[in-house]
Amino acid sequence: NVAHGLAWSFYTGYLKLVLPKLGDSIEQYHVKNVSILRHRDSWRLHILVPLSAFIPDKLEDADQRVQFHDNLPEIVIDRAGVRKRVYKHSVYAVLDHQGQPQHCVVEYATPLQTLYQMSQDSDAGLSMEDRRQQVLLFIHTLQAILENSVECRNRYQLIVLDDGCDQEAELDPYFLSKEILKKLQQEE
Amino acid sequence: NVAHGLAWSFYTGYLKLVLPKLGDSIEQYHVKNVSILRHRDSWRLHILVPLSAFIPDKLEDADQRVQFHDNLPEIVIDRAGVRKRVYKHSVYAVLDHQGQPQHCVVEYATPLQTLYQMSQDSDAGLSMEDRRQQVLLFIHTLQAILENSVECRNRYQLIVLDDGCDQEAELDPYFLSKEILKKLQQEE
Ligand SMILES: Nc1nc(=O)c2ncn([C@@H]3O[C@@H]4COP(=O)(O)O[C@H]5[C@@H](O)[C@H](n6cnc7c(N)ncnc76)O[C@@H]5COP(=O)(O)O[C@@H]3[C@@H]4O)c2[nH]1
Repeated sequence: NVAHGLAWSFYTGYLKLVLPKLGDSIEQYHVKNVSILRHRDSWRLHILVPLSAFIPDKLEDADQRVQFHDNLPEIVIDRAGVRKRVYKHSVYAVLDHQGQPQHCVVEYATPLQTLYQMSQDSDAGLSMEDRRQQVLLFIHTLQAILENSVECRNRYQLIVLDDGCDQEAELDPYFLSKEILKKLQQEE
Repeated sequence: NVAHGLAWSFYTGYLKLVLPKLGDSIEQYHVKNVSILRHRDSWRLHILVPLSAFIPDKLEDADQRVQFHDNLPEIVIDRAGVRKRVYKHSVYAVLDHQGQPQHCVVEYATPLQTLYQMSQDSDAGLSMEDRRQQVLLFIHTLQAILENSVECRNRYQLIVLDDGCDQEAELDPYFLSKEILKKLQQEE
């Protein structure tokens, strides 16, 4: 089951390593920058999980009300022979309908890009229907792992995006910003 | 099948992106540094694939004749909302029994660390026997993908390490350097 492995890979190869350091990274960022992430309950990595598995590389391409602000200080770790491998997270300003920004640390769940690309490559043997199932399995598996993880407790927020089966053409152009703002409000 | 997804993820999320840029990265490195990677046939990413899936984070811990030399210039790509995500490869000096160094770009296949960690975590449902099967499936799947990949042609070299079932305690302390040197000789 492809998604089972991708969820474990996302946890052991990334979230388990970086989430414990996220608080320090934000505090370090606030030393030289205005305390832009004001609510400590929002000092989490917001992980976007689109059911379509369709993931743009720039959040602005999904919704122009989500605007890159800055990167947090890098986390550097020796990994599997790569010396000083770099891990970083991006801070975004998310605007409401009045143009008021709220800032947060957010990114897409990168492993879903693998599912999307596999469904496009006939050699991979993953149909569109399979892909949908695998996204649900990914979410299910990841939630179970994270709930049992001491390292990750309170440091993440999964934002599942019900963005239709495939193309986002039918969606509200401000769907992403509204979904993120909803979640930020719940945190405060 | 966990390994099937990990192989596709390693390809679509890493090798397909970085291997096309490897030649330029090495040329750029040679501008300011002695042309340390002299044989163009060795301008490949040497990917270490241990059958045990046991992967140290520093190659020196596996074999003191494999010594970090320098990192190649970074490759920077916007990925899934992370602005300027950094990818890099490390150059190592690999010594023979006379202490003569040959340099190459080498690292372990990171997804195998996920398999190893899954086999250690009872929640993941992967036994030691399963793990062995999954490593073989990973190699098989990855080889098939890479052979059909235009982007990766001639830019990689898989080095399968038959390092026993689990602990490397029984091995020659210079097993890794010898295996890498054998492969480098074949390339020249
Ligand atoms: N050697 C090496 N150097 C790299 O820079 C690198 N980047 C990815 N990979 C491996 O390629 C495959 C695809 O990567 P993807 O980004 O889709 O998933 C990644 C991604 O979702 C997340 N992740 C890892 N590193 C980062 C990072 N720096 N920023 C954001 N997410 C990351 O966690 C997953 C597992 O990572 P790894 O377990 O390190 O192995 C990956 C994976 O097997 C790398 N391998």
